Amino acid sequence: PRTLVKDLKGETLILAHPNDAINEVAKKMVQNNINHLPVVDDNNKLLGIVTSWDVANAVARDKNNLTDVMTKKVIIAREEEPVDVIARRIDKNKISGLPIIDKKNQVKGMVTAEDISRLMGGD
Amino acid sequence: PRTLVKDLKGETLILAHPNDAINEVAKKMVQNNINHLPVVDDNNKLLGIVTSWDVANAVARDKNNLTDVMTKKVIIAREEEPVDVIARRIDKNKISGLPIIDKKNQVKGMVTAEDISRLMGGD
Ligand SMILES: C[S@@+](CC[C@H](N)C(=O)[O-])C[C@H]1O[C@@H](n2cnc3c(N)ncnc32)[C@H](O)[C@@H]1O
Ligand SMILES: C[S@@+](CC[C@H](N)C(=O)[O-])C[C@H]1O[C@@H](n2cnc3c(N)ncnc32)[C@H](O)[C@@H]1O
Repeated sequence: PRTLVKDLKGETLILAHPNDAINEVAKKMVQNNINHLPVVDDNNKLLGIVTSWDVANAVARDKNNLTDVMTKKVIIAREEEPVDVIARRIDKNKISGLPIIDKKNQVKGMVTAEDISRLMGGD
Repeated sequence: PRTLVKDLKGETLILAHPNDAINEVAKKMVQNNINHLPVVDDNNKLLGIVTSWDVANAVARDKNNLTDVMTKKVIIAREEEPVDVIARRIDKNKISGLPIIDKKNQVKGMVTAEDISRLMGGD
């Protein structure tokens, strides 16, 4: 049977909020060894995504507000989608991670190119 | 036949040098839409690697020198290695990209989790 997104979903979910300072977002990435943070509102609804690439962009262009560097038009994944569909979505959009959301647009997790690459390594 | 690293290797090779400023490194990542830069000496020999995660680390810890944030003990790939071996190396070391080096320790390219994830998407 095909591997689904929900089979890959990790335990931890680290989030950012629109008023977070960029150095706070950077600290969350460093403390959790991750590169992708969904940006959510107070009800855990998806507002955007910020990655370590966006932090590099903030440094390169001397930007200070998270809302200036985060991406608001987010490419997402759903738990029941097969992994090969997500691998093509990653390739087509030249991204490396997708927030997993439910029917109410609430964030459930994150799936990354690293998670999918792991499948190529076999058991 | 098994897919090899050389079958995945991209055309462009963007490099960093140990005296580059962190904001210069960030600019190279942004201009080329990439997250990983091998750090090389004047003879193109590998000295380290710097990623957008390291730029986030520089922001989080207020570091200003590339040599303070780059990783010097680099996990590498070689052109003749099969891709499933690299996928396991990525997983084991919790990294997302490996410089491709030749017998003289010169950098030939970069292979990332995104490149390997693309294979899961099929043709
Ligand atoms: C185009 S990628 C280029 C570098 C590399 N491919 C990567 O994903 O980090 C960097 C940009 O993609 C955006 N991005 C990353 N994941 C995304 C997603 N799931 N939906 C929309 N944009 C995303 C980031 O916010 C960032 O501005
Ligand atoms: C441990 S990873 C954690 C985040 C995520 N897995 C990633 O790869 O970006 C981040 C650190 O790994 C280091 N790193 C990335 N690629 C590497 C490689 N091929 N060899 C050694 N260290 C590497 C970076 O320099 C950075 O300090």
